[in-house]
Amino acid sequence: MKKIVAVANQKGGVGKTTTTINLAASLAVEEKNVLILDLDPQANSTSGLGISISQSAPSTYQFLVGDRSAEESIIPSSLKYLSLLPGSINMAGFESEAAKIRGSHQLLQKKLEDPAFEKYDFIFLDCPPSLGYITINALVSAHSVLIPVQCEFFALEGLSHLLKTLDRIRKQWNPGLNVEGILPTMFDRRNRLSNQVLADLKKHFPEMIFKSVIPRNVTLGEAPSYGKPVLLYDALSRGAQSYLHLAREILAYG
Amino acid sequence: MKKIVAVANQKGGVGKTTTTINLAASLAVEEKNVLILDLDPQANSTSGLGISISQSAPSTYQFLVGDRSAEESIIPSSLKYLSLLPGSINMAGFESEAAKIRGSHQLLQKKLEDPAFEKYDFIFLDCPPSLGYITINALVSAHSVLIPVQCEFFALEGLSHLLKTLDRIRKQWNPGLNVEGILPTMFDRRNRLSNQVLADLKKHFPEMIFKSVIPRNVTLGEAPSYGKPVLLYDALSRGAQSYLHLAREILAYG
Ligand SMILES: Nc1ncnc2c1ncn2[C@@H]1O[C@H](COP(=O)(O)OP(=O)(O)OP(=O)(O)O)[C@@H](O)[C@H]1O
Ligand SMILES: Nc1ncnc2c1ncn2[C@@H]1O[C@H](COP(=O)(O)OP(=O)(O)OP(=O)(O)O)[C@@H](O)[C@H]1O
Ligand SMILES: [Mg+2]
Ligand SMILES: [Mg+2]
Repeated sequence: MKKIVAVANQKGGVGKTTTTINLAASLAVEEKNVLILDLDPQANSTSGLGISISQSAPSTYQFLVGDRSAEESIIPSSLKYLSLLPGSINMAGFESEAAKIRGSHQLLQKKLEDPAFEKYDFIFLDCPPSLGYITINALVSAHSVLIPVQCEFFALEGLSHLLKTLDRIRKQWNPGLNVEGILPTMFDRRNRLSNQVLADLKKHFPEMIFKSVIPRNVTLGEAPSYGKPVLLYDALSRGAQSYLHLAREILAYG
Repeated sequence: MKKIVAVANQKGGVGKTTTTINLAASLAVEEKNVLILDLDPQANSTSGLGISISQSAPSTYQFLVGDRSAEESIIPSSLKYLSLLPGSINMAGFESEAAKIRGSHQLLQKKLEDPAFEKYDFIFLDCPPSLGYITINALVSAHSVLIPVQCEFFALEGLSHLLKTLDRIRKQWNPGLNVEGILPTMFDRRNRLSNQVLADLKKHFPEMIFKSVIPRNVTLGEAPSYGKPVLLYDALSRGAQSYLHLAREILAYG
């Protein structure tokens, strides 16, 4: 039974793509069949896996609004159990086009009903840094949402607005939408503010926060420049270990 | 003669807000009359200056689409020569509403023609992490655009797309739009990737890159949690010094 997880936060640069790539890779090495849908026009999940596609190649945009099927759009990655539906810059057009299409909030939800997706254990939706039509489509389609939160001042601010948006999505389109968890990212244990933000997250969202905390670790920034998940770049690093722990935590809770 | 500078990059978390607040503050202590327009629905420039406004208070959204004037919307900050037109979450509605308004690309440009803005030497437009209607309005209204680029792999990727977007804006709405400069941010001299990205920026964009480089510095993350520009939080820090240098560089080139 496939589990669709949206990775979302309208605050920019909090680790949505880094979490999508590395959590998906960590689950793939546990032999879960995992698919990443790169919904961000920046297509960082695609380039972070070392994949570059031509403008005319099948991508999430054509899959969503065009006539490309899942079968012809999904491509393999460097890991046996990890596949990708690549993103492209074309997706930037979706935001303004969707405003004029009827039922535009449920486009992705309908497309994900295709039987071709049933073979996956997890489908991760990497979202852009906004709460526009792309992210709304992801939240409408998802069983749960994973919220990376950088351990910095500005990152805490937007969290309550995101949780309110989830309430709206539940009421209007997706009553079963859960929070997979709040994931503290770029945590620096030597930094007072970092510790304060983590303490605040534990205090205000005790039942939502993951036990796993992702440290600020240089390998997480370097790995995408080699087109690899951190697991294939430096498996012993704290960055790689922290995502393996997160994958184990998610599998344990089921 | 007022100079309108958009601070933009669709990549999230690269230091747009941090640059807006601290460059504006550095110019204000040089006794330039500076205004910040917080165009981001996250309203981080507003909270980063320690300002919180009620839902009904005048904000950029009402100024842009409602009937609030500049005079009644602009508020003082903790620095004599720095003022703010505060942001609010209402701005999130602008993206979908603008798609239906005629001439929606030039709404801000028209509003900035108000004589109330003539008294400012610099007006900074803090943009959200996308190239939607909000950022397009900023680019159409601006004399120049300042592009913060984090010294990380993903941040380089989106730069060529942003520069292409600027070309489109020049052709369609704003022929005089210049690049104020590309500003390397969060530079860590001990980090190989950071040095490589900086070297790449210098090689590919030699005539656009600033001499000033903003280092990764903990005070830049801490200052907004005290509602202060870094200059008022820790003036001797490398973070504060780097933005003072940037202000001097911009004033020298004129
Ligand atoms: N734990 C970490 N330690 C060090 N660097 C990290 C970590 N997580 C992410 N990074 C780096 O920080 C930057 C931002 O991360 P990422 O791009 O994954 O965030 P995002 O939320 O997907 O951004 P956007 O909002 O633009 O989509 C990237 O350059 C990434 O390599
Ligand atoms: N030079 C720096 N050194 C250390 N931390 C920094 C630096 N510049 C910014 N930061 C921190 O990094 C985070 C991202 O910066 P900021 O919010 O200014 O980026 P942004 O581009 O405005 O993000 P968004 O895309 O969400 O608008 C913030 O928590 C900020 O405090
Ligand atoms: Mg991303
Ligand atoms: Mg910002």
